[in-house]
Amino acid sequence: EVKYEAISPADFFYRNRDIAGFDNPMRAIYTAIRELVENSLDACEDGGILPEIMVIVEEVDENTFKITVMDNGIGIPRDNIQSCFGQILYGSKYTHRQARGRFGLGGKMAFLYGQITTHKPLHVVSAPIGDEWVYDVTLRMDIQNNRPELLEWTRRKGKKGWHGLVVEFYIEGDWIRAKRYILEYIKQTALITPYAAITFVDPEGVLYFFPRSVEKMPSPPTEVLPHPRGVDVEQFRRIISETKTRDMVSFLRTHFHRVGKKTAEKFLDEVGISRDKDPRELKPDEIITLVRKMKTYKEFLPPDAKCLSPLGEELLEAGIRKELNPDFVKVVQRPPSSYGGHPFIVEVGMAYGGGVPRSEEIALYRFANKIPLLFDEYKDVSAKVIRSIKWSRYRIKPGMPIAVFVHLVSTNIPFKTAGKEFIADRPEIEVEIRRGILECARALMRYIQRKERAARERQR
Amino acid sequence: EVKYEAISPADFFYRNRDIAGFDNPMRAIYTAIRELVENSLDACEDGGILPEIMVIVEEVDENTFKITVMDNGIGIPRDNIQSCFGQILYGSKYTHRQARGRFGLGGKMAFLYGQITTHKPLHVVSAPIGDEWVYDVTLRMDIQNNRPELLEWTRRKGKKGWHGLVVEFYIEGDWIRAKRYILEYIKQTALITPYAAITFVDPEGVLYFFPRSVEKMPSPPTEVLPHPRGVDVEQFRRIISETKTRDMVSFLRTHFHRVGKKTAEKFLDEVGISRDKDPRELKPDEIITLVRKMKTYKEFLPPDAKCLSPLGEELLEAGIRKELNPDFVKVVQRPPSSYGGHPFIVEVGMAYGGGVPRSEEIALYRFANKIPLLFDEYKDVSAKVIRSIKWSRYRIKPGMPIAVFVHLVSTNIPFKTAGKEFIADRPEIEVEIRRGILECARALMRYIQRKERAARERQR
Ligand SMILES: Nc1ncnc2c1ncn2[C@@H]1O[C@H](COP(=O)(O)OP(=O)(O)OP(=O)(O)O)[C@@H](O)[C@H]1O
Ligand SMILES: Nc1ncnc2c1ncn2[C@@H]1O[C@H](COP(=O)(O)OP(=O)(O)OP(=O)(O)O)[C@@H](O)[C@H]1O
Ligand SMILES: [Mg+2]
Ligand SMILES: [Mg+2]
Repeated sequence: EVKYEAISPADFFYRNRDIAGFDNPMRAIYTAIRELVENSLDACEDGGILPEIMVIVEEVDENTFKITVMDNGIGIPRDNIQSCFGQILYGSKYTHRQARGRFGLGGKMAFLYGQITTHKPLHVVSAPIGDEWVYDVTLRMDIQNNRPELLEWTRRKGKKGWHGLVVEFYIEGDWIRAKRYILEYIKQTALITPYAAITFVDPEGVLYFFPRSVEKMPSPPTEVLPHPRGVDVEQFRRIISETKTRDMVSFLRTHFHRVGKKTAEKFLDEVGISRDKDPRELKPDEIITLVRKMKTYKEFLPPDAKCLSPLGEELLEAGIRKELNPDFVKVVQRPPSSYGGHPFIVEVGMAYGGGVPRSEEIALYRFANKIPLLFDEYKDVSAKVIRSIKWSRYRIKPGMPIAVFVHLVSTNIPFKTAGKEFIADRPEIEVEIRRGILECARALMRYIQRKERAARERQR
Repeated sequence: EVKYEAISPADFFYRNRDIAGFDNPMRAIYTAIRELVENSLDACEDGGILPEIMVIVEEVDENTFKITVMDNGIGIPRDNIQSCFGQILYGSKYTHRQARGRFGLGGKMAFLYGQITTHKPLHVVSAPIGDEWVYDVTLRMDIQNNRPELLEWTRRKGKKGWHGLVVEFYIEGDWIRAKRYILEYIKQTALITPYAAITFVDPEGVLYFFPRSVEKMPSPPTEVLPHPRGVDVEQFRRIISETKTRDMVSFLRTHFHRVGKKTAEKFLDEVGISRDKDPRELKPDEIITLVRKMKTYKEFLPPDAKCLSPLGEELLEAGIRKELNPDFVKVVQRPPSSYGGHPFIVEVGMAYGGGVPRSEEIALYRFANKIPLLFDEYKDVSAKVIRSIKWSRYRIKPGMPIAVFVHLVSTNIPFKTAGKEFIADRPEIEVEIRRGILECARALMRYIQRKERAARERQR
């Protein structure tokens, strides 16, 4: 009379779609577009391709829209297309590498929401790079079993050199409320991804074109081994179960980031584990001892942030100038740091005067792995830092025309929600954001002082 | 070279445990205890049993604790024990019925976090009601495959009449920071569940006893059919695939809440669907038309909140008096309402003076389905309502000793996070919370005015 049952992850996120950012018709349409644009940008960067992305939103019925997103990325190989769109918790972003995607959820949630509001299937055309064929797939999601339900599948010869992906689906949403957020999202995406060309056509037929402002792709992020400091027991056991090494020194050198022979030997001696021990023979309390000591051992080299792909001071400044046309801009790229074994870099920009609007509060623009974050600002670590700063100490008062830009890149962004709305406050990240903002605040203060002095000079 | 893979839901919540409330060592130990106490309370209420719950936290190592939770609930049947604790997205709360649990996640996340920090297994003793045997199970979670890994399984004859559950596991956490929140959580649980007896033993060996203050169980919540207003295409299709009815009138009457013969016929005529049509023969656009019309059709009866189990004005007032010893208490149970087809009831209490501490902001106590919510107050719908009220209109000024209690019960609480920290702002819920608070504010205003008048009388 008490019924015990299991549900699929698709069923879980269907019933609890608030958790994935689909809590009302306005956020649903915003989140759907956001997830698809991020998939396209990731797909282009994965192939080192200058992104060309087109987003078309057409009204087909009252509150019902057809959304089309096209890109020139690497596409999806023939055998992965259905799972990429029909199976929740499936994707290519489960790696230790900087990317916008990470959950294996976003694109599929967009279609799931579309399917449950319009009953229409998803149409995908995939031209995987290096494949002469183009695949045309129509599918639904079988939510209870978390698997794709194929409706149509054809292939044709591809046009010479075309590669990329087209997705088309229908969704019920509040376009009128969502419109300004979607446009703001695309504008900010153009700022933080100046090498991308984005075209957007809205339901009224208006075309917005955001051309690229640089012609060069940044160096791509690379995959890294886990850093010893961030490892927990589960990760450790998985590495043991897959390792080909047969002694502890090779084990540490092979599987952990920047652990060399000397460091491994010194560490093992200090922990009291034999250098020649076969890792598969470690007992549970030895594993626990290793993991705990790895968290606190001082001699490990810090994570190398060469694997990351930040925007860079030059491009961030150019983007801010283009966006706001301010009188003064200061940008700072903080030195690389890490939290829990994950490398990260914080980039901060501050703009003053010119086209920056005056307001009671400092305008805050937040980005994480080149994703603009538009909602839930109050709880974000950047907003907390701004609230905690004594701005008067830098002669910065309420009502001044100031905007702050914070961009965090990492192999692992600590999002607090599956809808990627805001970032948790990890102390190491908070420290770097604070230092970046204060560095900009000091530069702004000197600029204001110089201007005031120059004004006084002219008055004499 | 691009690697496509699927991960299990256990793996997803392991990698993204911030999303489930396990983002730092303090919140982890708090959330773990919270989830287990709520499981025990649900298990007692499921059997109409006056809850007796004991929570023991012992320090076994620096920052490592053994947690034991015991209850006298209905226990878990022999064949469901392992899945209840070793398989994420498995449970008995996937029904249209008011309960603290809903995700099939909470208890398991507590053990998962314990396992990855301490490598120790979970020990469960289950005495399912009506079973002469008691089952003793030790298991680990196989996170990658989302299934239990059984280590030991024995059974013995149960002591006469004992039923319930004992869970023991180890966890690394920041007890010192978590302590006050855990004690506050248990105190507030005692307030909102006055029929429960809770004992808590902390690592210092101090025993806190919260005896029950009423001897009578409230009438239990009951399961309801989905209300037509809340149904989406996916739910509709599932009902069709399982229905035994063969005409649309029976289909509507059998599967939807409070739809009678007359209402069903009238609705079908209005939508233009034949009364005799076999529901399994509905075409996709007929389904879409039905679902859309069901959302807006005015003649459906509103959801019946008899299925809900609120605390009641009398018990809420008694709990507030016991907790704060105020001079004035006003409690209000709002009439039942619904959002998206889910019935809900809002109960509000306001306390003033006496033991209520003075503070700049009104102290807010939040509860949902008898769960105290201690974190993320700012974003909660109740906090938003309080911020939006013109308190001066009710002669209520900052610094007065005022506390507000808001309790929401529903078959479906719209939590914004898997950690159940705060409630989304659905307009219908917001309206009822506002009305409840204003009703209390008016009563408080009259009380204050009477006191001031009496004070002036005495002065003459
Ligand atoms: N436009 C695209 N081009 C190429 N591959 C794509 C595209 N869109 C999706 N994919 C593939 O489908 C996978 C699943 O996408 P989905 O958005 O569901 O999850 P994700 O991007 O991995 O993670 P997240 O949930 O964080 O977005 C991606 O990992 C990627 O491999
Ligand atoms: N103390 C207990 N007594 C009886 N049954 C229990 C107890 N604890 C857990 N269970 C059973 O195990 C199931 C899974 O518990 P779990 O906490 O993982 O999920 P849930 O309570 O269903 O949902 P939520 O994630 O919202 O807590 C419950 O649904 C219940 O059937
Ligand atoms: Mg994605
Ligand atoms: Mg639970």
